[in-house]
Amino acid sequence: REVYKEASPSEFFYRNRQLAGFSNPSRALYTAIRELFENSLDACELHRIKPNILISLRHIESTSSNTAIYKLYIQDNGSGIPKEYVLDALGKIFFSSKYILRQSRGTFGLGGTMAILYAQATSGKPVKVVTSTGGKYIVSYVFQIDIDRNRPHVISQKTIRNNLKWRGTILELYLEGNYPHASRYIVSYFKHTAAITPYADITFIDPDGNLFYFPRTVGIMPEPPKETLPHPHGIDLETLKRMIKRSPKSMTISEFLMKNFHRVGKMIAKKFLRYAKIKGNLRLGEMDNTLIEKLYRAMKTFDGFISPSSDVLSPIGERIFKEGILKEFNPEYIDVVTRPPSSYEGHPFIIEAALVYGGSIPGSPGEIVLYRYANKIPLLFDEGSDVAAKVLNNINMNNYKRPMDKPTALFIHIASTKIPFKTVGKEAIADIPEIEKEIELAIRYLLRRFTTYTRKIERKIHAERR
Amino acid sequence: REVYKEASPSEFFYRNRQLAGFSNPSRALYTAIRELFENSLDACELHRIKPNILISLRHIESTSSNTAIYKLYIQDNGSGIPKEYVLDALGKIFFSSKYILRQSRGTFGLGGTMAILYAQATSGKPVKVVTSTGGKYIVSYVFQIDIDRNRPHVISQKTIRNNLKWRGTILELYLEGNYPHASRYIVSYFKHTAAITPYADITFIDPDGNLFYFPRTVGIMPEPPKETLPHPHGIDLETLKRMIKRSPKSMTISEFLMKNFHRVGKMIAKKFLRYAKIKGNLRLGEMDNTLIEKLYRAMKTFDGFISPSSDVLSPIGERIFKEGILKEFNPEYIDVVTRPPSSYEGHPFIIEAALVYGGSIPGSPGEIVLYRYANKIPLLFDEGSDVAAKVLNNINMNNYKRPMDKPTALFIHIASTKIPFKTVGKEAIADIPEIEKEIELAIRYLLRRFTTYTRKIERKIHAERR
Ligand SMILES: Nc1ncnc2c1ncn2[C@@H]1O[C@H](COP(=O)(O)OP(=O)(O)OP(=O)(O)O)[C@@H](O)[C@H]1O
Ligand SMILES: Nc1ncnc2c1ncn2[C@@H]1O[C@H](COP(=O)(O)OP(=O)(O)OP(=O)(O)O)[C@@H](O)[C@H]1O
Ligand SMILES: [Mg+2]
Ligand SMILES: [Mg+2]
Repeated sequence: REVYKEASPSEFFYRNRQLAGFSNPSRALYTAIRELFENSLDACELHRIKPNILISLRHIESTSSNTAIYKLYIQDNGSGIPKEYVLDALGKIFFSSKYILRQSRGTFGLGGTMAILYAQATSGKPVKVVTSTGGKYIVSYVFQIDIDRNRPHVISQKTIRNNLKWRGTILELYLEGNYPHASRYIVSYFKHTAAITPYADITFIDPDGNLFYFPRTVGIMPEPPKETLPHPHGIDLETLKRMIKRSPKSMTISEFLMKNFHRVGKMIAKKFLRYAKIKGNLRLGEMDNTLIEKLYRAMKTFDGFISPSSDVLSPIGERIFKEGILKEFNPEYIDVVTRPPSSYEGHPFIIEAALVYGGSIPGSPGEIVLYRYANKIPLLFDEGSDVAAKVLNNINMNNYKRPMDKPTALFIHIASTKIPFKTVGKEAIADIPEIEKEIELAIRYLLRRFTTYTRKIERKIHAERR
Repeated sequence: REVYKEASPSEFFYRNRQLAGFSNPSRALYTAIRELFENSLDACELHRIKPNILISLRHIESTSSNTAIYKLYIQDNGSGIPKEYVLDALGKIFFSSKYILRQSRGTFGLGGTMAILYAQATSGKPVKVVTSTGGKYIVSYVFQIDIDRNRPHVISQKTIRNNLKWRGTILELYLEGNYPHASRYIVSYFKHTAAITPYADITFIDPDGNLFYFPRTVGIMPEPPKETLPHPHGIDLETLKRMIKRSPKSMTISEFLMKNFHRVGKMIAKKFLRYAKIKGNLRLGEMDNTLIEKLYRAMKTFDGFISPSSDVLSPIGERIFKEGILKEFNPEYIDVVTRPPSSYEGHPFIIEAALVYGGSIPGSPGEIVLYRYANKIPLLFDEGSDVAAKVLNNINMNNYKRPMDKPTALFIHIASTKIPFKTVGKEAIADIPEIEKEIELAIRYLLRRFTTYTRKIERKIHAERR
């Protein structure tokens, strides 16, 4: 009497789009813009391209007292998408170039596709994508998503000679939104991006014709992140079995470990196999499940593995962090700290933090404002369930001194090969103990130094009064 | 140079299992138990069966200083799963009997499957399921999930004659967990379930052999929820197009509206079509996209539709709510309220709330403890991002009086055809304005009555002193 059905990934996220940040017309407009913008930034940064990104939002027609159809246009000078992958990349949920172990804004393989799906669902209009990887041709597709089957459905396509050797991606879509309600979040999102990405040239034109221009003020870019191998502490039994299954049967266990794991060289492999009581020259083809489980248990308890290297990460960098914040907020005081690299569950991560006072930091006098970032994405929502907010709440501010005439802002950034987001909508980070610890140390360090500064200022004022 | 890949739904949730509540061995153990238990409760309640559920967790072997492999066994007397659907229901992500418009605990089509996937990933052992719908046979499968392809892989199967006409489902799986850390959440989860489900007989045996027995103390069950049709305000343009596409071309638009929408009868359809300026006898086959969009825009702005009926919902019921709380917490004071039905985005919902003081409510003196429920599921995590916590935080408690010698508890339950969960892990509810309003009205009502009670008690104490 129960009716059993299967849902495609697009069907699932179409019906449950609030899970991906498309919960209402205001939030959906914000999420669509940020997902496409983050795709553009990745397409530039991962390929050492200084980003030039234009976003324009135009009012098309009102649909209710507070909603309207908008045309969203976004253009970047990024890597472009190869012709054979464009339609799947944007028209298929769970299709991505970020399913590798590398730091990037994208991670789930559905953000851009969700923006297109939401647009289609609310406007009935197909999306247009124009892209080129800088080669002989520019491809242009007008398509829709076949939601039942999670695949793109082409309506029209064009191939144009790329005479000017253009490289990049343009997207044009129509979606229902509520810009009056969403505008402050959208503008704040761009401002907070510019604060840590001063090497990007960002232009946003809103439906009222207002131009928000964040020019490039720094000529250097951080080194892009690198793809890395999994760490022994970052895998579980299932993954280990699959890695073994995919490797040649003739390969020895020692070779397998050195080839497939991060920072496992000859010495470490030898030490580990002695600990695990497994012969190094044993062939993978001779290993049964019991032996694989024995290997796995040993991997989890062996403490001789080198912790994951942070060389693969791409932090903001203290100079860029400072310059960006100075440009956007013009503060009286700024202090930046980079915590030593750490790791959780085999994933390397770095915490960078800044304490900023005065200037155009918004807030009430004496208030502490928290600005959160993860893999260079500003997180504007769900502060209540974020690890950084939890850490800040647990700090007794009476142990530190700060001026009470203006607000003080704390910027917290985490860079990692995997950000433990709590939701597909990427707004809050889970309270992993190692991450919590590093954020707390960073905040306390900045507060101590700010206390020293505040006391100096107060003594100076005191001295001047006498 | 980017490497493009597709992920199956099981691959995606395997790699991002923290999104579904499997973030660490303690939380994963909690989530696995609750997902399977909620499947059992649905299988009983949706079919008017008084639930008898046994859950046993046995320690198998330690894997680290704070983790171990446990054997999880769960048995229910529910509807059972038909032979042809068992493997897909439990071995395939996005396969469900709850993809219909009806109130139930299950909604996403992945909870039970995730528990099995996590178990397989951490123990290497397959899952065993034994089930019967009460017919001639009992089927038993031992299977694993092919994560790459999101489908079950049978290892062995048996069919047994059902001589005793047994009906129900048994699951047996091995998974890594951290029971010492998870135990208080697991026991609290069962206790809070029992508090609103006193017609269920629940037995939990923990790894130390402790028996937690929550006997049935109420013989009546609430009426099960009913499947319903979508409401005009609950659909978007894409859904409308698909509904039209699936209907016969010869059907008139008037018939289509009456057949496919909740509470749209002849009169309402006529009024609406006049408002939309569309002829009632127009055939679906004659409608082009422009006309469908015109119809859609009219549906969104027409204010003459009857709001969704709450008859399809199955609230806890004030008597059951009271009896359950009295049994579990033995309070000195209990007050229960049911708000009038409301709706959001076309989905009917009902808020039920209780204020409870004294007895065994845990907490510090004067503290206000919040217990949240959604479709009869206790929500123990992510309070910081839940709408009920937001409402409670915004209430100025100085406007109300309560005794300060013991804690006071507020129980909030929302029943709906769709709960706006923020995450796949079902721990927090989004702050939809209509829901926020009803929760606030319920809480304030209870606090006002509790203020009257508190004043009465204080006057009595005062009088006795003189
Ligand atoms: N502007 C762009 N330039 C180049 N490639 C792009 C662009 N936009 C999308 N892509 C490609 O399309 C893929 C899918 O994008 P989508 O946003 O759907 O998922 P994702 O970015 O991989 O992950 P996430 O869901 O976390 O955003 C990307 O991985 C990328 O390879
Ligand atoms: N104990 C059970 N008795 C009867 N049917 C069950 C049982 N457990 C699971 N099922 C069936 O298997 C299906 C899939 O279960 P699963 O937990 O994976 O998803 P769901 O319950 O539909 O949704 P959710 O992800 O929200 O839990 C259910 O919809 C139900 O039809
Ligand atoms: Mg993306
Ligand atoms: Mg379920």
